[in-house]
Amino acid sequence: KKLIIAVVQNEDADTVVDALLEDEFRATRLASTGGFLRRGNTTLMVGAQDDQVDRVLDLIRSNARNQNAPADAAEQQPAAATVFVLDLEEYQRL
Amino acid sequence: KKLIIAVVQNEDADTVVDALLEDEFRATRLASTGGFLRRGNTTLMVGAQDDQVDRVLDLIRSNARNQNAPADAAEQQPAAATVFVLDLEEYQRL
Amino acid sequence: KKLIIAVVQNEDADTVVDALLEDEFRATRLASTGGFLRRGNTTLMVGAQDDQVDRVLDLIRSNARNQNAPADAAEQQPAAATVFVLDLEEYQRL
Ligand SMILES: Nc1ncnc2c1ncn2[C@@H]1O[C@@H]2COP(=O)(O)O[C@H]3[C@@H](O)[C@H](n4cnc5c(N)ncnc54)O[C@@H]3COP(=O)(O)O[C@H]2[C@H]1O
Ligand SMILES: Nc1ncnc2c1ncn2[C@@H]1O[C@@H]2COP(=O)(O)O[C@H]3[C@@H](O)[C@H](n4cnc5c(N)ncnc54)O[C@@H]3COP(=O)(O)O[C@H]2[C@H]1O
Ligand SMILES: Nc1ncnc2c1ncn2[C@@H]1O[C@@H]2COP(=O)(O)O[C@H]3[C@@H](O)[C@H](n4cnc5c(N)ncnc54)O[C@@H]3COP(=O)(O)O[C@H]2[C@H]1O
Repeated sequence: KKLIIAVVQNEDADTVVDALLEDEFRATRLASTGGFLRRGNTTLMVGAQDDQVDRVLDLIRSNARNQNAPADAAEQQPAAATVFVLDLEEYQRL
Repeated sequence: KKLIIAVVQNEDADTVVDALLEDEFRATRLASTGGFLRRGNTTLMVGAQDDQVDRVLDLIRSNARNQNAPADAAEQQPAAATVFVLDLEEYQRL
Repeated sequence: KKLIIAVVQNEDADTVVDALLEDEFRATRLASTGGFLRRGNTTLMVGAQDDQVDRVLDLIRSNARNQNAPADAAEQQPAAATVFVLDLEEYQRL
């Protein structure tokens, strides 16, 4: 069991969440703010089975656009999403 | 040391947090939104010692009601809480 | 790769984030609430390489003041920050 934490642009959050739900995944959204641009973005939490992680990442990758960053956001174009995958010791519905 | 992340209904958040504090646990609350019902809920973070995890889960289970989900929320009744337990490499008060 | 989750006071959040960015770290901020004092605080997420964790903790420690807690906040002075370090299985820019 894994917890996927993905930071996506606000404009992409609905599309990404809808794509995850369509594929029978569950998701929780948290409003967040980027440290550098100080603009609102969305942090998603998705608890999934080990063998589903790649599928979740594919769904995020294909449903989050590559934003056109303001020119001052350094040489690296912003990613469509920044994703952290963590191992879960437990995942329970109480 | 473990980090417990629990998604609970807003109506239950105060009761759950009070029960945790009474038992000398610490907690942080984050406003969140359910992916499916798109309604506000609460994400709790509780850092605890390894041998306290079961106690935290018991406190959550007995203080979060089982909500009556709207009929369209699929065959599965919503859980009182969705809980993720993660291993911590470090837990420090700086 | 590690995910550092730090709960800091709102008054310190900008200073801490600026110090992290100056050192080429990336950060995401989430508005949160303390369980005990029920006052707003800030939860920071910082994904970093294994060998950078100590540097991130130093930056947080030296940029978050020790708040003067209200006298009723128990015998323990609040920490400048409460920090959780988690191991990441993956950290990707999609
Ligand atoms: N110290 C720095 N120096 C130069 N350029 C910098 C920088 N920090 C960020 N940027 C650039 O600005 C974009 C927006 O960053 P922001 O912090 O607002 O918003 C970030 C932040 O909220 C989150 N994020 C990215 N990496 C992270 C990490 N390692 N830890 C925590 N959050 C991260 O994802 C959002 C998008 O990140 P992305 O990398 O696509 O896009 C980044 C990156 O291209
Ligand atoms: N694996 C996971 N990863 C991340 N967050 C998770 C999660 N499992 C649950 N959650 C969080 O917990 C809330 C309650 O989930 P529960 O499973 O009790 O109750 C759910 C479930 O009974 C049903 N549901 C959710 N997603 C569904 C889906 N894709 N298909 C059918 N029913 C779904 O609707 C209720 C409300 O869901 P909602 O998304 O609004 O709100 C969810 C979501 O915020
Ligand atoms: N193990 C943990 N898991 C999750 N989040 C954690 C945590 N430890 C600390 N935090 C977060 O960090 C904030 C500051 O905690 P600190 O320990 O410095 O400062 C604390 C502490 O000195 C005291 N306190 C908290 N809980 C207590 C309790 N159950 N009994 C007595 N004193 C408590 O009140 C201050 C403010 O607490 P508050 O809850 O408003 O806000 C907390 C909470 O949001």
